[in-house]
Amino acid sequence: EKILNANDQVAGLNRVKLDEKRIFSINLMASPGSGKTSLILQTIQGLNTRMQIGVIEGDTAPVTIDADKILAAGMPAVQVNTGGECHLDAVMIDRALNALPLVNLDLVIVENVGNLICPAAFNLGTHANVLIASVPEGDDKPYKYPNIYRGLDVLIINKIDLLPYVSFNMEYFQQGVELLNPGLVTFPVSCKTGEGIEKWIDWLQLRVNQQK
Amino acid sequence: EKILNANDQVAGLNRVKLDEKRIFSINLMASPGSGKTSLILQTIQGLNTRMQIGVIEGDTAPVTIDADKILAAGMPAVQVNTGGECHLDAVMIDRALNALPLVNLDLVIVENVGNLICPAAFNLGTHANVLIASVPEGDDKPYKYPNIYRGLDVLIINKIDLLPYVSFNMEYFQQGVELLNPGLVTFPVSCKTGEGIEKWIDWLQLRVNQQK
Ligand SMILES: Nc1nc2c(ncn2[C@@H]2O[C@H](COP(=O)(O)OP(=O)(O)OP(=O)(O)O)[C@@H](O)[C@H]2O)c(=O)[nH]1
Ligand SMILES: Nc1nc2c(ncn2[C@@H]2O[C@H](COP(=O)(O)OP(=O)(O)OP(=O)(O)O)[C@@H](O)[C@H]2O)c(=O)[nH]1
Ligand SMILES: [Mg+2]
Ligand SMILES: [Mg+2]
Ligand SMILES: [Zn+2]
Ligand SMILES: [Zn+2]
Repeated sequence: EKILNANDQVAGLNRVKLDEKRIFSINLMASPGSGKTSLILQTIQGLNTRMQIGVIEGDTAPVTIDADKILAAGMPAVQVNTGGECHLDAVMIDRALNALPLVNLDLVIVENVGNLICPAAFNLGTHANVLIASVPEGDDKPYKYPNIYRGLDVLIINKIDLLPYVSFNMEYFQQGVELLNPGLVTFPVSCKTGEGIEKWIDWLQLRVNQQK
Repeated sequence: EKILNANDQVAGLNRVKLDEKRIFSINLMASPGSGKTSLILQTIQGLNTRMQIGVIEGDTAPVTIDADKILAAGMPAVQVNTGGECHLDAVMIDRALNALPLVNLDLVIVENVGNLICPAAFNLGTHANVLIASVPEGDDKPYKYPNIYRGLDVLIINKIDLLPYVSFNMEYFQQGVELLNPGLVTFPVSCKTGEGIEKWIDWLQLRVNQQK
């Protein structure tokens, strides 16, 4: 039987707290500037008439830039300052969940710290792991940063509007993903033009309904 | 008197090793896919008739994708596998320096692991810290990931060819940098078109000459 470390134990408690309220939750990871906040804003815009979305924002510095954008979009947001740590952990999420109006929420999105390495190692208790790969980053990231791809439930390929201006070989990229996580649900999108966002929102809606 | 931690002590030895051979060295940091390897290749192309450049490549996975590109460009390269660690440290650099033909080299470039957070905390013994900020990442990174900006000697703003296609406010970005590191030497470049690379190469050439 697996001896749960302290982080996993708290993650388990977070999951219980979310399941009690029938809230679906995702851990949104990606490198800095790949479009995590932009995707959340597009998601809110597409779903705000159908559900209430709470957002937990993780940053290493005491800034509220991202949380302010979510609040301005009309949804509750909690800013977590990791104090320099390069990832969120389950204890930070436990505290942040207590600061959200869970009783009104259908979906909780955790925007993790921008980092393609450490966040993969810390279970937060959320239901699904979602990674954003950004086209300008290049097509070799699954080969160079494989660990975070292994534990994913969904992959978003963002900034596809930039494909004409960068050298990104989609086939090579997809082959790398397939090696690590065969059959991974993948949504190519542009948070700038809105292309592809609908399919992602449909996937979310389905999971939120299943959680009810 | 500052009690040096073990990493700083080894960093000091690395510096001695480089100074003995009159080699100038830089620690090149940035988030994943910002163009670290592309900048090194542009640098080799611009300087290969004037000097010998050794490269130390850091990656979390056992891949040699970046080192192979450097070798193909005709310069010696050593691939360091950090074993999952999200940054290079001074001990890894000590070992890698031993694997380079230092007696023939004028410049050593360390390509750190793609990460905007942890690499800032580990002194490698190199002479200068260089960060690449990539335009598609957005203009708010100095505000959101301030720590790595504080200890820099040079800032490269890469992928300026993409400025027409992303919302990047150069003034807002520069103001953020100025708050953290007033007067920081900054080179806007495109590793794709070659724009601005010459000024960066001139700066390097000057520092390599001073080290002699
Ligand atoms: N062209 C283009 N730009 C995009 C797209 N999505 C986001 N951006 C831009 O990418 C930059 C970063 O977007 P954010 O949403 O702040 O990224 P993030 O991952 O939340 O960044 P951090 O939280 O700071 O790590 C901004 O300039 C956005 O306007 C897209 O689909 N296409
Ligand atoms: N449009 C454009 N693309 C660039 C530029 N510089 C690099 N790229 C592209 O950006 C992607 C990543 O470049 P790399 O040089 O591999 O970046 P890196 O920082 O070394 O990446 P990692 O080592 O994997 O973290 C590749 O697709 C490059 O072709 C540039 O100036 N303009
Ligand atoms: Mg964000
Ligand atoms: Mg590289
Ligand atoms: Zn970390
Ligand atoms: Zn780290």
